[in-house]
Amino acid sequence: AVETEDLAKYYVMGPVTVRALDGVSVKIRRSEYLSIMGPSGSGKTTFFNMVGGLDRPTRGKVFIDEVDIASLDAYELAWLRAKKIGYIFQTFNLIPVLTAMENVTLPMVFTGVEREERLRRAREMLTRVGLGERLDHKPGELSGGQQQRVAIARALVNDPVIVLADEPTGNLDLHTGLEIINLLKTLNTEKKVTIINATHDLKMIDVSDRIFWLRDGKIERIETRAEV
Amino acid sequence: AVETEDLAKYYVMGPVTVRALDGVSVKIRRSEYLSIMGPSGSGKTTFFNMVGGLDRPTRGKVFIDEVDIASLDAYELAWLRAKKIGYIFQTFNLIPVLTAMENVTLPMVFTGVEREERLRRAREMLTRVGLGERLDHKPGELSGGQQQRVAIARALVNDPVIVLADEPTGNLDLHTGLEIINLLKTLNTEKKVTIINATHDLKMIDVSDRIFWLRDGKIERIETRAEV
Ligand SMILES: Nc1ncnc2c1ncn2[C@@H]1O[C@H](COP(=O)(O)OP(=O)(O)OP(=O)(O)O)[C@@H](O)[C@H]1O
Ligand SMILES: Nc1ncnc2c1ncn2[C@@H]1O[C@H](COP(=O)(O)OP(=O)(O)OP(=O)(O)O)[C@@H](O)[C@H]1O
Ligand SMILES: [Mg+2]
Ligand SMILES: [Mg+2]
Repeated sequence: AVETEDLAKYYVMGPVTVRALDGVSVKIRRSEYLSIMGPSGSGKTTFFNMVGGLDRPTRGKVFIDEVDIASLDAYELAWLRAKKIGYIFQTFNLIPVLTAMENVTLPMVFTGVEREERLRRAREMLTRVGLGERLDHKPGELSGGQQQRVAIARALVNDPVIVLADEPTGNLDLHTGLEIINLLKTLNTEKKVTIINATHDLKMIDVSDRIFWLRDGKIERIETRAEV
Repeated sequence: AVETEDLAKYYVMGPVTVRALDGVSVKIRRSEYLSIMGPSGSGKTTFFNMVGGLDRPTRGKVFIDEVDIASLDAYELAWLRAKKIGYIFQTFNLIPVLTAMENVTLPMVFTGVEREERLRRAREMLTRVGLGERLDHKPGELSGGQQQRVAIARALVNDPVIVLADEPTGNLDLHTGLEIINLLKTLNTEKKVTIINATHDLKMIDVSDRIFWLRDGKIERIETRAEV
């Protein structure tokens, strides 16, 4: 589903070069449930930004379903992202002037879903993440974990085949966190969605097929669930 | 150190009233290490906003060192907050156009600390949270957990007597999270700082003197470390 070849991202800051990613070559299979773990600052979000096509690498390639995303023009890339990838941002990135419902329906406007269907799907997804009574709240009228769940709902409504979840449970209590992990695992087993998590949450380990451990922009080791 | 009397915060949204806090009366002792836990949306951040004087309650009182903060004018409240309280926000609230160093020195400008001393303290605190090599990065050039640690450093540089930490480890890996918990615990035991955490992180339990469990805006139960 997703493959990277010597993926690197460097930030030059005067005399210093920060190696956010420093040569990552991995293959993530279709319908895999993968977790990427590692210290704060080790490159997880940067890896996501490269794989999600949100930013260009300094070196190396990203393939999504065999397509080298660097070969796509801006429109093709935007279409690929909207149709295939659901991105749950570590910092939520909700639109402050829109309600939860409006934030969640927005991606479906872009992919041409009918209005009735948009409202139905948004309401259903927000209810599934426990926000059925917060539909008309704007982000500033929601708790941290509620904002996180709006971001999760938004990533899932276009039926993506790949979900990039960056710290999806970071602001959630144990119980709500388990509900979200269950939701992702169900999408994975029932709908064959490829789930790629960047996470510090050790609860993710039990449901992951494999775990990539990142350190200083490199893959330190890869474990299978059996080994952990 | 901190006392609340029938503290309540209601948000009226058309026909619906959201009871974010619904009558909380608690006494938090000087030099206590307290954790407030509870489901996402149960009122932890709202409790902090009331106690930290960032917003006014719908009903009830907040006392900081015996002073009813509703009796303070805007200037007195701002001064109290700057001198006595260090606030670590769940959503960081860093200033995007300022570097880590500039974000951390800002509170000290307000309390009249000399420039040399400001730079010394900021550098020291950022190093203590592991960001010694990120001093000149702006928030957008930092990872999620690094931004969180800048917010932590900023809250501690004015030597507060009370720290309100809202999910301080939410974006941190196990190792870095333990370092932050150790830092807070050290401030507590060595400098007698009152630490009040809102958190989902079960690692906080071991170092807490007491734990308040919130549900639907009310205190459900209070436990001591011995009982947990
Ligand atoms: N401005 C607002 N208008 C309406 N409702 C609000 C507003 N701010 C907060 N709320 C509601 O108040 C409740 C408590 O919010 P709060 O942010 O205190 O929860 P929390 O315990 O910090 O949750 P989390 O663990 O997710 O951070 C939530 O249900 C939220 O939707
Ligand atoms: N725009 C930038 N300019 C300079 N350095 C950057 C920039 N963006 C990220 N970095 C650095 O790249 C490294 C990797 O960042 P990244 O956000 O990928 O880490 P992460 O693994 O997601 O961390 P966390 O667990 O804290 O979210 C960090 O050390 C960070 O300081
Ligand atoms: Mg990150
Ligand atoms: Mg909160």
